[in-house]
Amino acid sequence: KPRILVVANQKGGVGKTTTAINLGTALAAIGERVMLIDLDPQGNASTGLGIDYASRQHSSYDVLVGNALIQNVAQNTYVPHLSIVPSTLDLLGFETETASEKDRVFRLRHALNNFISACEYEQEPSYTYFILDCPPAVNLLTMNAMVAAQAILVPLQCEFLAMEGLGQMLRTIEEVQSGPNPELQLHGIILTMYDSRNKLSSQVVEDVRDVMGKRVYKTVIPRNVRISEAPSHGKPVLLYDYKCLGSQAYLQLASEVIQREKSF
Amino acid sequence: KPRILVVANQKGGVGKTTTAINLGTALAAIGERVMLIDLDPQGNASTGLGIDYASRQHSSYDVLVGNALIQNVAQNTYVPHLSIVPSTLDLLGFETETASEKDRVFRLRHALNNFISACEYEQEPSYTYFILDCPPAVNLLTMNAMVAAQAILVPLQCEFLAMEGLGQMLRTIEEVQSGPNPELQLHGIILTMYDSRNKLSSQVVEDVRDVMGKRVYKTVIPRNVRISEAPSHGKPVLLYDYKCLGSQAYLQLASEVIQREKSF
Ligand SMILES: Nc1ncnc2c1ncn2[C@@H]1O[C@H](COP(=O)(O)OP(=O)(O)OP(=O)(O)O)[C@@H](O)[C@H]1O
Ligand SMILES: Nc1ncnc2c1ncn2[C@@H]1O[C@H](COP(=O)(O)OP(=O)(O)OP(=O)(O)O)[C@@H](O)[C@H]1O
Ligand SMILES: [Mg+2]
Ligand SMILES: [Mg+2]
Repeated sequence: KPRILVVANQKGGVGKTTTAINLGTALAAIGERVMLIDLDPQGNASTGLGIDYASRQHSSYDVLVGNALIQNVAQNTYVPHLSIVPSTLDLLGFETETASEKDRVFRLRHALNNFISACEYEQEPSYTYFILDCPPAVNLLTMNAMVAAQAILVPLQCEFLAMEGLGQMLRTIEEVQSGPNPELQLHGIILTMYDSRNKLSSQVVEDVRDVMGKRVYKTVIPRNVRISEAPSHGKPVLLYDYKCLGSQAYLQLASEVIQREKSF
Repeated sequence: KPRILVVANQKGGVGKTTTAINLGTALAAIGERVMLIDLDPQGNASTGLGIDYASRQHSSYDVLVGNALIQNVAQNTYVPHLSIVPSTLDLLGFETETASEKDRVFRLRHALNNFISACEYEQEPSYTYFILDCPPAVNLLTMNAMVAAQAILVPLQCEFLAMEGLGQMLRTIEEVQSGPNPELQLHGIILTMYDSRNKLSSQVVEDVRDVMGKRVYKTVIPRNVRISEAPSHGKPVLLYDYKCLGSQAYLQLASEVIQREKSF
């Protein structure tokens, strides 16, 4: 059965999209078949994988409102084994357009279940990982992702204000677990944008490890300029500059994620 | 008549809260009476000004749903002339709780108008500036702020992905101008987290100035570790470390904002 992982944190700019793109790329590089689903109206994951606006006629919005099936919307990226359901600004309308619908928080879960069954029925090669990128909010889009997923990865910037939001994120996970998705598990907390010149960074790492213990991945993603340059080339940093510290850290994170997968 | 400025950008982590806090502090430092209104459920502006959770019994949520008046919710900060309407996670419920109300996008505008009239009537000292901090989304909270405000400041991180969101933000401003708030003007775009060691930063500055011209402030806020340390002390960087590059840049920005105010 394929694994559905959601990358979420309502705090903005903490590395959700960068993590979704590069974790997806690393898993694809070792032969897993991965589909990224971009649920952020900003469409940064789609841009970061080189999907320009003109080729997003069909998007995650169409899947959520029931206009299209995942198999008709997913497109290849030039990363082998990695495909994407891109996003557009249409997603901004999803919450109000479905205000009266009872099942609205299950839309993505149902669409994914239908797609997975269709793959089995058609004996198509199935995906082994779905990775869901979320907007910086606890809204219907993020809820859809958390209800569809089996596990959640929470990127956490090594900054004081980002720590403050962690408590809120953990409460939201508990609400989803005691509500629409009891099987959702915390996969782990990823420390991002660690700046070794900044003593605040190491203080945050220490504080978060103290409180969260093993729920924090050992790998820490450093602040690395090559990571922020990669999206302007429409490429994951793993393809843009394989040898840089940023890429090495995401490869290490991927192997740690796979290690943890064994225990789920 | 008091000026109502909104600080917004749906891209996350670009420096909205940092700008709202430090611009507010700088304006207060030169004698203006400033009220900050925190409209982000994360409550980072409230935390950054030292308001702990225990003292947020009354918040911006109560103002928006009509449970309380601004004068009963605003509290002093230890920055002279700067008060704040703090926020709590209650704000997460605002959008669904008012789903059927016609006037929901005008709630903040009406509350501010009532407060300003009450000050005049009671001959209380009036505020000269209101600064509204927004969550990273184009949602009902941000819309309330954009409908209440006379001018908008858009912080823009010197990163490729942040540039992509600028077009969306400008379109949102146009929609508000042709809809509920024709008087909303673009005050300016603030370039933030400029990293002189990173050639991408200077590329972004050049590109944004090419496209946006005079709408971009001359002042560029550098990436500066003292800025990210300040919130953990519950202080604006202007009080935490007056001499650092970050503080100097925000003081320069404040004087540029005041300069522009003369032409509005
Ligand atoms: N480790 C890193 N080092 C340097 N820059 C990084 C790193 N990770 C991400 N960035 C850059 O920081 C910015 C924010 O990252 P990203 O967009 O991935 O965060 P996000 O959480 O997805 O943001 P949003 O909340 O807007 O969705 C981007 O411009 C990205 O290129
Ligand atoms: N010029 C700067 N130099 C260094 N760090 C900064 C700077 N400006 C902001 N920061 C830090 O970067 C992080 C993001 O800034 P901030 O929280 O102000 O952005 P925001 O746009 O309000 O985020 P959100 O979208 O979550 O509301 C914070 O941890 C802040 O302390
Ligand atoms: Mg993102
Ligand atoms: Mg903020």
